[in-house]
Amino acid sequence: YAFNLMVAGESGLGKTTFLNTLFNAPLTEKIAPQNLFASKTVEINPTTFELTEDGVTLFLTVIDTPGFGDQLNRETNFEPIINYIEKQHDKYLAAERSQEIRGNIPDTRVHALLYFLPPTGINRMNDLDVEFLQRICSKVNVIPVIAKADALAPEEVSLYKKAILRDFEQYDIRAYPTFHAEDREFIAELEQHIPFTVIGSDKLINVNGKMVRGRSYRWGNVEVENPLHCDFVHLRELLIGTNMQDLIDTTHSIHYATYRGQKIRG
Amino acid sequence: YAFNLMVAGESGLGKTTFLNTLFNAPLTEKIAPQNLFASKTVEINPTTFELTEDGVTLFLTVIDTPGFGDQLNRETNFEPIINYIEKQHDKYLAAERSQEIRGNIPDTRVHALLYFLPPTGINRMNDLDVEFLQRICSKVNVIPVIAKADALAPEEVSLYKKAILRDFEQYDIRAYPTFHAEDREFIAELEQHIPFTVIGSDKLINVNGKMVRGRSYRWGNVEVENPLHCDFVHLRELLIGTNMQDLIDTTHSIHYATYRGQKIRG
Ligand SMILES: Nc1nc2c(ncn2[C@@H]2O[C@H](COP(=O)(O)OP(=O)(O)O)[C@@H](O)[C@H]2O)c(=O)[nH]1
Ligand SMILES: Nc1nc2c(ncn2[C@@H]2O[C@H](COP(=O)(O)OP(=O)(O)O)[C@@H](O)[C@H]2O)c(=O)[nH]1
Repeated sequence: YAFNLMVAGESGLGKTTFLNTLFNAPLTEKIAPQNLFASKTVEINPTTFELTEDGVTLFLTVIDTPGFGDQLNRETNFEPIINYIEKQHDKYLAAERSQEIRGNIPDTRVHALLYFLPPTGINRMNDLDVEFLQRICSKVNVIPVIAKADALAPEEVSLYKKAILRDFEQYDIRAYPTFHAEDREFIAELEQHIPFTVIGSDKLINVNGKMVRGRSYRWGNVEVENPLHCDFVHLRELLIGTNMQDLIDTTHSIHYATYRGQKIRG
Repeated sequence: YAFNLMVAGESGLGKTTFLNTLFNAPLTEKIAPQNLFASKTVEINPTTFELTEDGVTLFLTVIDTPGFGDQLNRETNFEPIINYIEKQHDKYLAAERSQEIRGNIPDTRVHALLYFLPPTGINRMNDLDVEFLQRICSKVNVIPVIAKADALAPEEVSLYKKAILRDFEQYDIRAYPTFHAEDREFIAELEQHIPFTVIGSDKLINVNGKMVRGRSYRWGNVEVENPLHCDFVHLRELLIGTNMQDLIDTTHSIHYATYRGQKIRG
């Protein structure tokens, strides 16, 4: 059971913290960002973790992309990511052609790209995000999320979500699950929340006597798993609960198929 | 009495909101950012307001710089700003040379540049901010602030401030009031808080029966003027209270003098 999850977005949007929160496991020591220096280019860092729950083992490969958005000139940010994604398709194609049985081919293809949008709250997406999403959404399942959503007041969240969805439409950005999802059973309900807002935390805080994941401010406590505070529980449900298999399947039936078709036609 | 304040920093960091909060006046209609489209270049937008309080009239010119940090390739972001600053020095120099009495020369020189840093909380500044501040701090009084500080928990604020000050030192970034301030009477006390954290709000919220500037979240109410929530009151004290005259004077005695010296030497 292998799931390959890429994360991208500017530094400091809480990507590493979010991953630790999602898998309820301190992955930080292995994928801790090297924050002391800005990267001159985007690095591709795949790290594989073995997570066992109820006797089921998941080989989770997290692909971090430190350096994205960091440079003064960000025009070369997309290539390393696109190259990595396509290279995994090439590997799979080569294995298929060498007559490997499908079940035996190790699947390193990126099953989902979690893309972190900054919580600016203004009524348009920024150039970097638009251009990247336009280019990448036809190559991989992209799930955009609004990072650090504790910086957005309730009315700002709904305005910002509307602005983002309007920009997705205008710029032809096809995000999962609206696009590509073949298992639509839970999609209608989940779609009410997209783009999902996320808040992440390495810490446990005391809320009404219970220790929960959250952030403690002088003016109050933010709870990661409180659906009134952010959409974390819905995103987790999608990623790990209902749609993980669909993300894996559609990577093969849609994105890999498209890539393979382009390669064959030459 | 003329004060010329420039603001810069990426879109969506709350610059316009902050200005409205600072001057307790809805300047928004005049300097509302055109958020629907990302600028291809940095624009320089000076707007002059007449603010009268206790019979004293202040001609406040706010110079907004929409487009800063917005583009994929941000290498040309600095030129429009540097050109504007130097052009005002040129204007003043020309007036001086035409034998105008100093008191009669209209002073359009930028007295302070309020630079907004994103609340990433990571332990380094980003390339754009470092390179811009390095270039600009020898030309104008720069006051860096940490924007949207309600995204930072108390311990994150102190770590981030330390990281920023360490980077200022490492990259030779000279910020006001530590550098350039000639009126040092209140500086020692204000320096305990730099870089100032700011939170801005157009709205009034009810806190213990009082209507105050703030942001209302589901988990609590943030108060702009509560020193436990951010350093807004200290920054306001510096800018409008104790050091406005010093910002004007040092622009003439330090930055203009430096520029004039370079022009004369040729
Ligand atoms: N306000 C806020 N801060 C967060 C959140 N998640 C993480 N942070 C903080 O943001 C900083 C950067 O987080 P990190 O996970 O390293 O970001 P990355 O560079 O995107 O991997 C850390 O100080 C985190 O504690 C969040 O949901 N809200
Ligand atoms: N979390 C937070 N949001 C803010 C703050 N100040 C403004 N905002 C919101 O951020 C968004 C952008 O603000 P704006 O002033 O237009 O940013 P500008 O592009 O830098 O001028 C608006 O939705 C504001 O309500 C703040 O201090 N904290």
